[in-house]
Amino acid sequence: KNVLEANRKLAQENRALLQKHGVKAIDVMGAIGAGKTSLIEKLIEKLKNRYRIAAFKGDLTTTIDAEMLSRHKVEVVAINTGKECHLDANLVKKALQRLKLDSLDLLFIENVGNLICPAEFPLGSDKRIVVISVTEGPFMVVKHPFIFMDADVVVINKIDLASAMNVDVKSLETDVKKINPRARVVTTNCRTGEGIDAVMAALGL
Amino acid sequence: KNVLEANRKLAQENRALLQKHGVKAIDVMGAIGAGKTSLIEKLIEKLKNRYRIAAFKGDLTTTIDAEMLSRHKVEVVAINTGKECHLDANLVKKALQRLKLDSLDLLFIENVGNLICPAEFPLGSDKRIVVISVTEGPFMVVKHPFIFMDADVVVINKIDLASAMNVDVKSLETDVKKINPRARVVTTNCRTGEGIDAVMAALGL
Ligand SMILES: Nc1nc2c(ncn2[C@@H]2O[C@H](COP(=O)(O)OP(=O)(O)OP(=O)(O)O)[C@@H](O)[C@H]2O)c(=O)[nH]1
Ligand SMILES: Nc1nc2c(ncn2[C@@H]2O[C@H](COP(=O)(O)OP(=O)(O)OP(=O)(O)O)[C@@H](O)[C@H]2O)c(=O)[nH]1
Ligand SMILES: [Mg+2]
Ligand SMILES: [Mg+2]
Ligand SMILES: [Zn+2]
Ligand SMILES: [Zn+2]
Repeated sequence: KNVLEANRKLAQENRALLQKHGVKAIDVMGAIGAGKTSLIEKLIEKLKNRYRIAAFKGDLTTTIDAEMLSRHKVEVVAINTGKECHLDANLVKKALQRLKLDSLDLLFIENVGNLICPAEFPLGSDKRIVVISVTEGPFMVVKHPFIFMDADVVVINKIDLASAMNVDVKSLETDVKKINPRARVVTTNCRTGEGIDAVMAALGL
Repeated sequence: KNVLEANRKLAQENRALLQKHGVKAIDVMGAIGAGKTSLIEKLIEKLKNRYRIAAFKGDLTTTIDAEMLSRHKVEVVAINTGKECHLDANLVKKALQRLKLDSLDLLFIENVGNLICPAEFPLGSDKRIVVISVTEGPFMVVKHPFIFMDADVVVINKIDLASAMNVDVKSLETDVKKINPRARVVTTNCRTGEGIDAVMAALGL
């Protein structure tokens, strides 16, 4: 559709702008409550001594996540998505205008909790992460193939609850590799920080 | 927008058709992996000796949930939603044409896992349930007010994991009542069936 095509063009413009200013952007997608904010928090804690970081958070009405992230003394832009169920390149373009890109190295973009639409709306980032949680059950990957096809890194979170959920983490990993052999899969506990070093390595950070 | 208005009209037509044939329809919405299918399964087990039941399941590509539900010997229509992130009244209208409505009393409609869009797309059901899981964290209700505004029943599921998640179930319940004082809130474990009788009572079944 025209909407998707227009978005793709804007995404390319965003990408060019970010690259021109040497800012690496990472699009963090995932299911509702899967651990996107917790993951970004843990990454910020580990990386802020090496990178100058900013973050975007797309949300309907609240700024809960944006406030949580800004406690880490990084610049945060809360993007009001209205009733949209995904971020788009236009919203990101406007948010980029609020940053001093020359004084940044790394930008985390937390997408709206959704395993469907973000797959169709690239934002112009360098890397795309998808976060799923073992608490969603064993079929999360096979039910949503499209979002995993474009993922650079897939994070399987809340592994501390895998046995309570009776979910086989290895088989979720296999499901990802079948859909996207080049995706790097990392298992994490984003509360304790277990697995975060591996996420950083997978992102090349 | 025109799309929303057109959907509302079709929803009213669906509602009229269901009422004409004496079929009660229940729209089961909720986050990805929150427990929608498990809830419907448990309700079918308890109700199929008293009601003639059918179910719809909206999904992208797989028929995992539809197959799971049909094991209970009820008629199931798997609705292929393509890349749509919500069911709409038109898809439901077409699916209704595949049922012999005169030989049914109760229809469960499992929506796509999404706490945003289904709020804007009524389907023509009598009752709307929203299922959330404690594993999504403590802010699930306040972050998605619109879907709770229209809910008749809110199910807070996976209470067996509430202490592992450090989530206060009572405070989630308070969040719902603030947004929608008339919603009936029930806490459940949809694996064991704990709370299912209360869900039935809340639905008037
Ligand atoms: N047990 C456990 N809880 C976790 C883990 N990671 C995050 N959580 C908790 O899960 C809940 C949701 O985490 P968030 O980081 O807010 O998830 P999110 O994907 O950003 O959620 P939304 O932005 O609301 O879609 C919070 O209560 C977290 O503390 C984990 O590895 N294990
Ligand atoms: N521990 C626990 N697990 C549950 C509970 N209810 C459901 N589950 C599990 O949670 C996973 C997801 O449940 P489903 O019923 O498939 O959830 P859903 O909302 O239909 O998921 P989608 O249709 O894929 O969005 C499954 O592995 C269930 O067995 C519960 O109360 N406690
Ligand atoms: Mg978040
Ligand atoms: Mg389901
Ligand atoms: Zn969407
Ligand atoms: Zn949507």
